[in-house]
Amino acid sequence: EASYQSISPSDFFYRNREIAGFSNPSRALYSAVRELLENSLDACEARRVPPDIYLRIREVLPSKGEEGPEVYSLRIEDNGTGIPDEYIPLCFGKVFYGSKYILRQSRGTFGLGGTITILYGQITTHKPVRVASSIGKEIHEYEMMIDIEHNEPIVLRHEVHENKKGWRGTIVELQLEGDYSRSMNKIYEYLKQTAMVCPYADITFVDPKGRLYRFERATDQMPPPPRAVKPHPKGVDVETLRRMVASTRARNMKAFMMEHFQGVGEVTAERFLNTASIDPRTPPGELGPEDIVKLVRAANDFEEFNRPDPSCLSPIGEELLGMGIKKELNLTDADFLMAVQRRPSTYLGFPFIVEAAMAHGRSLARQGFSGITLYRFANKIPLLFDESSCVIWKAVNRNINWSTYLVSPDTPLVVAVHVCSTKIPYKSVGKEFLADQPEVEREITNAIRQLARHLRLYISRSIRMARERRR
Amino acid sequence: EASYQSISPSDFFYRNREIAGFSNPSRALYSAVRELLENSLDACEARRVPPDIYLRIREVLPSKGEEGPEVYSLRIEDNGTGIPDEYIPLCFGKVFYGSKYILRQSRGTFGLGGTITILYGQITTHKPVRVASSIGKEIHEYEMMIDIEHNEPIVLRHEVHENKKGWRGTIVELQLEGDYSRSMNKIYEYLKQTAMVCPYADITFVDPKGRLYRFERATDQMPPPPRAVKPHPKGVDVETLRRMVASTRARNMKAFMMEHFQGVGEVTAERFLNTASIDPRTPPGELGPEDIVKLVRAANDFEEFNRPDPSCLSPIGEELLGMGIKKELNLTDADFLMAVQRRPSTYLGFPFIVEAAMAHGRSLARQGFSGITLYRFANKIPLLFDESSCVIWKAVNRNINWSTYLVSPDTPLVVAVHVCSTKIPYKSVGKEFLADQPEVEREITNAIRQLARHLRLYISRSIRMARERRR
Ligand SMILES: Nc1ncnc2c1ncn2[C@@H]1O[C@H](COP(=O)(O)OP(=O)(O)OP(=O)(O)O)[C@@H](O)[C@H]1O
Ligand SMILES: Nc1ncnc2c1ncn2[C@@H]1O[C@H](COP(=O)(O)OP(=O)(O)OP(=O)(O)O)[C@@H](O)[C@H]1O
Ligand SMILES: [Mg+2]
Ligand SMILES: [Mg+2]
Repeated sequence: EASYQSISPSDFFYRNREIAGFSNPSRALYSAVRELLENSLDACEARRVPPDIYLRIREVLPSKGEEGPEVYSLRIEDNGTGIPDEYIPLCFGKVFYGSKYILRQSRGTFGLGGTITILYGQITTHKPVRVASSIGKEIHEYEMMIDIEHNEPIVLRHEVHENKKGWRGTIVELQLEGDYSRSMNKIYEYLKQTAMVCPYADITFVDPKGRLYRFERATDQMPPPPRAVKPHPKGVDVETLRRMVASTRARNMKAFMMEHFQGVGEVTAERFLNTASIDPRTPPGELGPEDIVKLVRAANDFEEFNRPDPSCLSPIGEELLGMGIKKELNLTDADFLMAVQRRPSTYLGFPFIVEAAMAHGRSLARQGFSGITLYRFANKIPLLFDESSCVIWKAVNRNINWSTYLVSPDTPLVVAVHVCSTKIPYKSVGKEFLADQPEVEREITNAIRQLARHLRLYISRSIRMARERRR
Repeated sequence: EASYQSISPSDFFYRNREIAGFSNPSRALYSAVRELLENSLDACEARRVPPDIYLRIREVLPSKGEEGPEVYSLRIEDNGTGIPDEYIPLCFGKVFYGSKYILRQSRGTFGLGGTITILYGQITTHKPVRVASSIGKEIHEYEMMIDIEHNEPIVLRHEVHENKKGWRGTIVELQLEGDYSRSMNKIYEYLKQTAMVCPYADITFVDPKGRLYRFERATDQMPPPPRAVKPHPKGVDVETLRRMVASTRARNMKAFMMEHFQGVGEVTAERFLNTASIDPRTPPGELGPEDIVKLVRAANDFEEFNRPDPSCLSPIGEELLGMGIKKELNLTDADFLMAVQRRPSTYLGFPFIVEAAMAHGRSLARQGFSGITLYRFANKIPLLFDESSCVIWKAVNRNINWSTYLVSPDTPLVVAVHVCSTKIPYKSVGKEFLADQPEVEREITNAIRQLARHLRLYISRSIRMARERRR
């Protein structure tokens, strides 16, 4: 006899938390750090201030011998936007809740990373999370847990403090089971690669052994922020269009097209509607289901829309990317270092930009680099796992004939690839690798070839100079 | 100014449907077929009858030239348990709803596959889905859509029909955008591999070109069905234990342990509670949060629990697996064919069984097989994508020194690996590849070595016989 039931989103990710990156204590500690750090960086960039981030992991319960679980206290503090007090419990206590469901590039996208982190801490320690935040006025401090069965926060304590120094930002402190010795390399690598693509961020990390790691900012200069944009007609489907039609105040379909989509002017709206055999004067409320389908099909075929507006994106920029890599890889001016930013492109109606950088030379050789070391980034998030499943790795390893660029299997070469988009083609909610979108793959491949041509000049010149020295 | 909102589970998978396998029309058509077929097979096995499944894909809208979308009507009919009428709309119209949230092996596990299939059809065609089902009494027919913003079904029509023939089963019919020419190979492969591990299933498939594919059953014999079991103490965490304590009627902790967990007798319960420093006579309601944490920690360390009960599993069986492979690969008795079922094992408190089979010989060579062809299965589901990300592929390609078994790079060799568990370590909700769980990897590796040793005998004998023939 089958018994039917529904479960809440938090219950789903509780039962399947490995899908979100919380598969075992060492991986969970890494995922907790990355989810919280990504939230803090998003908040600082939203506030347009260079991020100052303090991260501390402290042992709470020393492992008794080999078997006992290691419990850590994890604390992160940022100078970001803060969260308005009425939303604080929901932001951390509800899965599928957040401020990043809009059409603008940010690290966060799913509305679950922070909550799953809190959830994991709760189910391994039964301890509440403490969140303090201020948007500039008072400081609100919450002690809370998650009602996992109902996907709702449980507020245990809420205090309001005066904010004499006018602090603005967020502090999150939780306890969770982890395995620092197993995750420390990945955590350090994550912080270092974050510094590589955010050279304007200042990150301080104190680990359980009391060691202090400081990633100082190399500059105060930040990339221009992304702006929220309206959707592009190309990416629209029946559900999106149906919702727009249901909620629009536009009096006719021509005004509707111009109002709800980006880059649709009067002429384009008229031409498009005529292609779709819809009278531009039709009130939106009179569209039937078949009309909606007709419009979606016509939008996907229509070739005269403007290209998607890339102002919703915020790439790193060639200068900042080069600066970050030079600093984190200890390069000198004698090394080869070049960064390139491709022009905006699109896939499935979503704009994206590929940036890539390459570094090669004696500084790398001296640090033990040998062969290609690939750094992958998506919306400025370092991707550290599942490399061989990622389209970036596929492009680097299968689409490039490296020997034609004078690169041999032990040439010390760093390749960094950054994809930014309002919709990163993640293959799973764990944000570790990207799916094989053809347009994205093509842009990555072309970016690498562009850099590799310059690398070839450098290598052939080094070979030539080495020969001359030998004579 | 950040704007905070929550979205429903269906809205989440609408926006991120590529994570569930609905990334593009050809992949979506494949995913629709597999999700519906897996539901039908689960239902037939739950009813303990050999599955009779009719699958038909018909073109509805021929693509106009190269660009137009191709719309298909997809219909599947099974002789499974059927669905009680009051649950039909929820089963297909609500994400995170179903009958498979219990501790018993089945293909379905997340409560979303069927619903996302309906959702994808709806957002690409605006057409409702038709579901007819009977648990043996009347036949209930629904025409419905999904309210994606609220994760609720919208029933457009509900008719009750007399069931003169006493039919029992389910019919699902929907329209969706697809690309059959691009997905036909994968769809065919999926059906063929399903037949390999379910030789008791009879599957008829009519494709858009009107071609009929029939996978006849090789036997009526089915593996023993899995039984739902209580959780094992080893896998328990704070949240699970907290829920049990909150809802238990047991009068004391000793009765609680015996009542709620599998394989815990009186002596074990007493010993365990003493190890956890909890008085066995304590009423469960008196446990505080620290006691719950203490119990979870103690349960993970305690070594005297019985091994997890594998009666919640339903492996294929060596005989059926061999039968299915022989039939689908057209093997003869002269070929090498061997199947092995490992003893039950566990990871993280969940029981699992690895089964593997190997085939080699002239029949494979004649069909063009060359090198290792790997077939991967999880809970009898064929896994066709992301091979190199899967722990099964890792075991086959990195943990086995094939040359020592006389296997060379062009030896025609089929390796089939099946993992069954109440918790398959899927890395994503798309169910295509398994995470590197060490215990699972070890069992797969050992199963393959076990078969490879026998393969070596066969190959060395063939070599010897070939030499003798040459003299
Ligand atoms: N440090 C922070 N500063 C400001 N706002 C924050 C901070 N951390 C979380 N938030 C808010 O909480 C919301 C939920 O965070 P959460 O990490 O769960 O999801 P997300 O970041 O939106 O998406 P993702 O799951 O992809 O990370 C965010 O959208 C943001 O509005
Ligand atoms: N053909 C069918 N016969 C009987 N019951 C069915 C059938 N199809 C779906 N169901 C019921 O509908 C529920 C929901 O199906 P759905 O595919 O959405 O989720 P699931 O199979 O439980 O999990 P998963 O997402 O892993 O497939 C199932 O649990 C099952 O009870
Ligand atoms: Mg986040
Ligand atoms: Mg299913």
